[in-house]
Amino acid sequence: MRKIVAITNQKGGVGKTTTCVNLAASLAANGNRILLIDLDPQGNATTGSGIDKNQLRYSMLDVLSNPENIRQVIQLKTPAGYDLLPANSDLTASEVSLLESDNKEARLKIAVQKVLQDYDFALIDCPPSLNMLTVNALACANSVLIPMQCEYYALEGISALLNTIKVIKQSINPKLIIEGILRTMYDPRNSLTNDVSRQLINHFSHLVYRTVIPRNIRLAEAPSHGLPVLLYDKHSRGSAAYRTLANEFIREQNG
Amino acid sequence: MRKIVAITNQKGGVGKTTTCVNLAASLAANGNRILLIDLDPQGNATTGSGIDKNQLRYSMLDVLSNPENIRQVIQLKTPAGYDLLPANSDLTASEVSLLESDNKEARLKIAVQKVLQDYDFALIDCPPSLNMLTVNALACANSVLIPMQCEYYALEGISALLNTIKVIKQSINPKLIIEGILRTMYDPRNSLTNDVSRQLINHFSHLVYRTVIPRNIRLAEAPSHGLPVLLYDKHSRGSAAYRTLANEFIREQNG
Ligand SMILES: Nc1ncnc2c1ncn2[C@@H]1O[C@H](COP(=O)(O)OP(=O)(O)OP(=O)(O)O)[C@@H](O)[C@H]1O
Ligand SMILES: Nc1ncnc2c1ncn2[C@@H]1O[C@H](COP(=O)(O)OP(=O)(O)OP(=O)(O)O)[C@@H](O)[C@H]1O
Ligand SMILES: [Mg+2]
Ligand SMILES: [Mg+2]
Repeated sequence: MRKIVAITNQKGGVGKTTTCVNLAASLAANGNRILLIDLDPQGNATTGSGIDKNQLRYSMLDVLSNPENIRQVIQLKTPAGYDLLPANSDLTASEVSLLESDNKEARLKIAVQKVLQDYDFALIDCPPSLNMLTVNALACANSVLIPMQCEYYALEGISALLNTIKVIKQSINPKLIIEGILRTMYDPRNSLTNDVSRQLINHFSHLVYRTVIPRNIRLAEAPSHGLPVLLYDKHSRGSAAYRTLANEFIREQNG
Repeated sequence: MRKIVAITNQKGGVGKTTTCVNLAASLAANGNRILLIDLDPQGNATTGSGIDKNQLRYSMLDVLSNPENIRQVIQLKTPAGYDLLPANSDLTASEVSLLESDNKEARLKIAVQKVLQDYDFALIDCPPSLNMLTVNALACANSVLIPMQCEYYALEGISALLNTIKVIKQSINPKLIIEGILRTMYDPRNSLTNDVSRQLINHFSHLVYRTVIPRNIRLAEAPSHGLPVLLYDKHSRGSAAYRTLANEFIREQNG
């Protein structure tokens, strides 16, 4: 395994799931062995990968309750072109039970260690909160990719997220780094987007990906077909943007 | 107090805070006495009402730790024209401590009872999850207003939310009803929006507000000025839509 990347931002609706599914598919299309880990009880990454979250025999909850189960739970070769650790609303129960178990922050890490050698990258889709599920993701990951809508509330939340990452780095995961900040749903015609984008680059400069994901309706349509945009409409601007991101992501690894 | 309304949807970024702030401001402009309760550790409703969440002497955490504190914490007459129970990231700590206290679901309800007679309506802005904070809101509220972006992942999440409401109704709050489902960020030019909107009306018919909130950049700009859109740009389509919603909301109360 080259790297485990947590895709996280406690601000809701900034494009975490859309980034996770489409970056995973683009990396897989380039020949990388990819595991997508759905850690959100909403199960959007599971549905977006073409798997019915209501028909799961096993899911992420089973992995957190007993890390030995991980191989039984992984859905191999989804329609999207990568392997998937699926989630559904059963996972909501784990937020309470995780708090009472031992090793509560490291359950995911212990599980993922067991399959490390099978993959090049693992991408973790996180829920929109700084709860025990997100802490598990940050304890397990090598780096954090932060999708960021260029709007005021999203910008306001980034300092709380960076604080949490710092706390995790000082306590349970000293090697955790920031992979990058990704501007999503970008609409260059509106001044708010440009203002916020400029502030991001001023504050975080080299951490901000050059690749920008435009607002593109094909990205919002693809999940209802259970496909990444690469397979739903490969000529769309959304698909091109995520392929460009995948290339920039790989270049950074070889940096 | 005529009614306490929880504004909730565990799907992130669907317009919960934007609806809470702008409906509160529109109801206040019509002469109603309004309390806005910010129950999200992101503190967006606090910032969107013109209050600096990092300068708070007291906040929602103090209310949940000791319901007696509520009058000390309320910010009277904010620039937005209503009273506010502010929140900030301290509230994240409460998710763990709430689980260990007695009456854990009813802490907010006990506190709000103390100020009921001072207001006509209270609106509660919820975080994007079905955690103990949201459970507190559903235990405290008389009804639930569900902002809903007309996109696939948001539609997918609505059954989990309705299930949670049903469970709360059967256990801790038998009188809880659905106030309505509000279509937000509505863009009639795109077929996905129209498809999802049609499905909403087919499934939920009379529960869906006639008022639709259009995608309007002035709604996204207003929070950076700490103002509801009614005070930031009262001639905008966003402002008109929330005033129309306030009128429809009041008509419903009068049955
Ligand atoms: N670049 C884009 N252009 C258009 N629509 C997009 C884009 N990215 C995401 N969307 C749509 O916006 C909505 C929010 O995106 P998404 O669900 O991926 O965000 P999220 O951060 O995972 O949300 P949550 O906080 O609920 O987990 C979805 O309906 C998605 O289809
Ligand atoms: N009708 C609209 N038109 C344009 N932008 C909007 C509209 N409603 C909300 N927004 C913007 O979309 C983003 C998401 O809205 P908002 O933060 O209110 O959603 P939320 O459901 O409260 O999110 P969270 O799940 O993080 O609490 C914000 O940047 C907001 O300014
Ligand atoms: Mg998501
Ligand atoms: Mg909000």
